[in-house]
Amino acid sequence: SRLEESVKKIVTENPVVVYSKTWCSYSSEVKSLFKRLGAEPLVIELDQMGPQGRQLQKTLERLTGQHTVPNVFIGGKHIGGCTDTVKLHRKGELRLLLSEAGAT
Amino acid sequence: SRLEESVKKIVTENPVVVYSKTWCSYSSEVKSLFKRLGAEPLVIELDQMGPQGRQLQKTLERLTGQHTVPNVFIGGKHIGGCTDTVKLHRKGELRLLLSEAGAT
Ligand SMILES: N[C@@H](CCC(=O)N[C@@H](CS)C(=O)NCC(=O)O)C(=O)O
Ligand SMILES: N[C@@H](CCC(=O)N[C@@H](CS)C(=O)NCC(=O)O)C(=O)O
Ligand code: FES
Repeated sequence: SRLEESVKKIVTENPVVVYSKTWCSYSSEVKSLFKRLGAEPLVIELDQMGPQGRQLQKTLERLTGQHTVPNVFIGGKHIGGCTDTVKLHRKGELRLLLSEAGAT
Repeated sequence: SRLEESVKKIVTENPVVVYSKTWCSYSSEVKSLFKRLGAEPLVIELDQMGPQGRQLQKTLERLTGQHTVPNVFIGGKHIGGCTDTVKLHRKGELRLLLSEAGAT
């Protein structure tokens, strides 16, 4: 669909993309982890887009199998949520992924 | 108001009370921390009560100054949110509060 194509385009053209909700602490945590690592993620706040936000969340679920926020992509690859991103960081793999994607 | 009285009654009659939202990971984190410590909190899911949930959240804001979830009480005392509760645990003070309140 058109929406799926636009998500694919956004996640391949931007090194780090976070689909988020403004009032969600897990979304804030992952956004601030990226900032601490020197990466400036493209953040899309699903709750600030009216009905399109819900449509977009359904599209993300179709594309990734994940209906929850935050929904994180690095270098066009689907990473998962907050706990997935933090686990990668603890294992020392996040910095590598960010530099390979040209985010840092 | 009647709602304020009912909140005061609930938090004094139950050793641990957590006002939560079912889909919020910070709410889940604080609920599982209490379970791990052997306390069975009274959990009130604000998103499962229809319009009363929003009313209740406003009442909690008036009583505690906190509009966010999770909203935690131990022994009738307002503790705060997830990060406040985790901080108390890290300092070794949460177990004491729970046993003093008769939760463990
Ligand atoms: N482990 C996941 C949890 C994600 C999660 O449960 N997110 C919540 C908000 S914190 C959500 O989107 N809930 C909506 C739902 O469950 O329908 C992560 O770390 O991102
Ligand atoms: N530091 C607080 C954060 C609480 C918080 O921001 N909760 C969010 C959900 S995770 C909330 O209630 N957001 C609603 C809002 O900001 O209006 C805690 O640990 O509980
Ligand atoms: S809504 Fe509470 S952590 Fe996401």
